[in-house]
Amino acid sequence: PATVYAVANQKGGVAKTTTTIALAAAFAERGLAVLACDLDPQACLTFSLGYDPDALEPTLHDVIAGQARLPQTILQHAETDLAPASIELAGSEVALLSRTGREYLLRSELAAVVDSYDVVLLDCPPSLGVLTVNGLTAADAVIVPVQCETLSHRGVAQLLDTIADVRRLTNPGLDVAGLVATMFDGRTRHARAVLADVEQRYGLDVLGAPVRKSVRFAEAPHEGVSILAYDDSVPGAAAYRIIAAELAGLDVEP
Amino acid sequence: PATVYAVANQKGGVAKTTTTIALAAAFAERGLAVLACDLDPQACLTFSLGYDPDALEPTLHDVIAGQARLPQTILQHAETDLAPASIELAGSEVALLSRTGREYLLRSELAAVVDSYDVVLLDCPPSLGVLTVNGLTAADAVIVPVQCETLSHRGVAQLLDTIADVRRLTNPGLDVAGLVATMFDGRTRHARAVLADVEQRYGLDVLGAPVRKSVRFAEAPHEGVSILAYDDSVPGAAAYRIIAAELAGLDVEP
Ligand SMILES: Nc1ncnc2c1ncn2[C@@H]1O[C@H](COP(=O)(O)OP(=O)(O)OP(=O)(O)O)[C@@H](O)[C@H]1O
Ligand SMILES: Nc1ncnc2c1ncn2[C@@H]1O[C@H](COP(=O)(O)OP(=O)(O)OP(=O)(O)O)[C@@H](O)[C@H]1O
Ligand SMILES: [Mg+2]
Ligand SMILES: [Mg+2]
Repeated sequence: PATVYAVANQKGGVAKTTTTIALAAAFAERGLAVLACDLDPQACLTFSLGYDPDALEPTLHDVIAGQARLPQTILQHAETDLAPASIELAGSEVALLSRTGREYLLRSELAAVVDSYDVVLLDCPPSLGVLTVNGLTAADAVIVPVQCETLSHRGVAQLLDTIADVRRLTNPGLDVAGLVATMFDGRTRHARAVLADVEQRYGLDVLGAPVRKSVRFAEAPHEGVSILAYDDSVPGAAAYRIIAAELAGLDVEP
Repeated sequence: PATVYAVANQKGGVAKTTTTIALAAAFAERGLAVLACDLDPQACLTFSLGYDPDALEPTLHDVIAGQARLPQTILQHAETDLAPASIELAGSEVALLSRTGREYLLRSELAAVVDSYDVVLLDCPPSLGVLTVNGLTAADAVIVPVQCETLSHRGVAQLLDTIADVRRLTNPGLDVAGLVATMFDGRTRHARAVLADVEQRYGLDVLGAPVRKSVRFAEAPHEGVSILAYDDSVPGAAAYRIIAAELAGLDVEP
């Protein structure tokens, strides 16, 4: 069955969605069958792959409402399969809170598809609420995108606490795959200092190589494609390929 | 009484907190009495001003729980008064959902302090949930930080929908003060194109001047001070002063 990765960090704007798309595309390039799941009511993953979330049906919202099953929502993007989100997911979050076994909903829905894929990536929203907990409960491992700035490492501590709770209560097998150093500004000492601090403080590895900043990343969603399809000459594209290869246990192609 | 501004944008990492701190400091420099309120369970505003949110008591969480009043939480930072948050606020968010009149809690708590200040700034979390709705219901006007990248304008549409709902249902007097163009990368056409697109599409003004990117913004939280105190030679510091002057109806000092 597929390896399921939750891409999580409750801090906003640290490139969770960008990382999900880039890794999905990188895995797919290596011939793996990939599903990316959008767990964010803001549906940025869905939008960034060229879809209008408000025009899609069914989405994860309908699955949570019991009106559809996850396979019915899946779309086939050129670079990855996608289980989309929509703004209605905000309502689902509230509805889920009062349901028994609410943490397991995504895990049980994914059971129907994990044998059809090699990798599943779960793009979590910027919070530690019920949707992220569903992602962590459904995952084999957590990928933590970290933007190397002062406010980053405080968030990592809170996330690791939540992961510890999930391990204890709903998903004993949950691992931390490692950190992805995102939007890395190699020109300043600040980013390197913060990265070294986070690695040492939490004993977590940085996967592959830091992903350098490039405005091309901000442009790619406009075209509905990953950075690999949009401009794979930027150093960050190669970094994501190295990260994917490391996760998949594959050789890094030259 | 004070003018109350909600600093809101549900997209993560667009410099809501940075804008709240910079504007608070800029207003205070002009002799205004300022209160900054942290509405985010991640308590980045609180942390960025040099406090350990986990060590503070009481905080907004205790106010929502009915165990303290807002004035009891207020701390006096060198640059601004602060009503702090803590991670327990995540629990408050859930508890609030089932309470009658939940949208008005912050507004009613602020009533006790609005005559003691000239400006109140409310730093909202990256969501359109009950804490942000409390901020919008308590505010006279909304300041919308916008990071000028592709994913930005989609979020603005959703935010304006929420503002329209709040106007209709809980706060008819709510205005939109305007946009703050944050983390502006003037070297690329992309940022300028996105900014022009957002301005035109929603008919909103950009306040003052765009705030240019500088790594110094990422370093300032480490020192627990605003950019004005940390390094006011960066262009973004002057931009925030111009924005504050415009909001306060004051002349822009040379
Ligand atoms: N390497 C990079 N260089 C430059 N910009 C980047 C890079 N990676 C991501 N970005 C941009 O940074 C912004 C935030 O990225 P993204 O939306 O992926 O973060 P996120 O953590 O998913 O945000 P949220 O918390 O809102 O879900 C986007 O505009 C994105 O295009
Ligand atoms: N003008 C700027 N130049 C460079 N970095 C900036 C600038 N403004 C803010 N930053 C940095 O960008 C990151 C995100 O900013 P900030 O935390 O203020 O955003 P936010 O919208 O409050 O995030 P959240 O959605 O998590 O609440 C921080 O590391 C901050 O220091
Ligand atoms: Mg995202
Ligand atoms: Mg913030």
